[in-house]
Amino acid sequence: NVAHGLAWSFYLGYLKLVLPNLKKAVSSFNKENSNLLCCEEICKLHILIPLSCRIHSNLSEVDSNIQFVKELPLLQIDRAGVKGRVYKNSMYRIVDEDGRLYYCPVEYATPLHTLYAMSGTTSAGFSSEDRLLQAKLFYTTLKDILENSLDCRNCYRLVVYDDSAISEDEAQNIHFLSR
Amino acid sequence: NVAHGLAWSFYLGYLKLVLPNLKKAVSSFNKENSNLLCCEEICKLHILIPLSCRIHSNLSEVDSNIQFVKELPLLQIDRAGVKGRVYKNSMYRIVDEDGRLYYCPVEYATPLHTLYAMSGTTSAGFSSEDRLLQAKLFYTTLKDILENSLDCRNCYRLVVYDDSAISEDEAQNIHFLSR
Ligand SMILES: Nc1nc(=O)c2ncn([C@@H]3O[C@@H]4COP(=O)(O)O[C@H]5[C@@H](O)[C@H](n6cnc7c(N)ncnc76)O[C@@H]5COP(=O)(O)O[C@@H]3[C@@H]4O)c2[nH]1
Repeated sequence: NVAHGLAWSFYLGYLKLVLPNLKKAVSSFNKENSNLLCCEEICKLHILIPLSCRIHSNLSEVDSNIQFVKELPLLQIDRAGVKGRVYKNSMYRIVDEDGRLYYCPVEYATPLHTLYAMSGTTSAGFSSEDRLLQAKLFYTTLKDILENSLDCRNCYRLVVYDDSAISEDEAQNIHFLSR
Repeated sequence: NVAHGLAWSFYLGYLKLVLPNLKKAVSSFNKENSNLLCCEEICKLHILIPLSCRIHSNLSEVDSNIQFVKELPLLQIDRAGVKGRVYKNSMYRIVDEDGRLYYCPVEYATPLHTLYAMSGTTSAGFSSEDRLLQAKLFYTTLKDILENSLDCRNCYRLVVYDDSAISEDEAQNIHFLSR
């Protein structure tokens, strides 16, 4: 089924390439930016998985407690005929409900965009009821794959949340500030 | 099944973004490089689909008649929390069997890499017999999607070939030089 293939593709075609490189990218970010990221926990890629599959291009628009800081150093790899394909991650500053500051790389799981768009296209043969089921399956498959991957150990945090019940903004706020 | 989701993800997450922008990218490439690309036909993205799913990172290594020229102007989009995500394509110069020169952007369909890698990982639950079937399904699904897409009309060429029977180099040579 669709979610199984998308989870494997997300791992084989992206996370397996960028996560092992993340520590290096964060430490050179630190040198350039007077050691913003102090502790181990926050140089993990925080991968957001909203079960509604609604993903936004810009995180700061969804929740004002999350501000874009800067991009991490780029990773460039010759891949499938594209010379120097670019992989980049964005660093964010997050204020939690107690006013504490965190810095960490955050992004949505890109394949959720595919699930959302497919459920909106009749020829893709995929209903919105399927969407919730596929989103859960994507999460559990990805979790299994990453737990068995030595390369990616301690480099990521999957943040799954159910935002289908309440409005967009509340979901994001409740979720992010409860970190 | 896997190929269906990967074809939709390739279209929704990539081709739908880059193909409509390709004409603009090629015309600004032309201004900077004294009009290398003269005719309409060759500013199409040539997407290679070897049914063996064996894809290479570097095209010039596979067939010396194909040489990397330069990258096209970048496309940057805020996407899923990554600010300014980069999409780039590589321009190649191809010599055909009559010695004629062509210039065009070429790359493999990256999802084939996922199919190849999944068939090599036991926990992905996908055998190498499945691979050929899935590759064909990927091609037919992608072809249908693109034929129904107004945005991408005349911006691409799907180049499918069966390289499973003969050795790597021959397949590439026979295929590319018969353009
Ligand atoms: N956040 C993020 N940043 C990235 O750089 C990135 N690159 C890939 N992915 C996601 O990992 C998975 C595997 O990628 P693959 O390259 O095999 O398939 C990709 C690839 O076939 C094609 N594609 C996307 N971006 C590019 C690109 N820049 N160059 C060439 N092909 C691309 O379209 C597919 C779907 O892309 P996304 O829908 O962005 O999600 C992908 C996918 O879920 C990324 N996710």
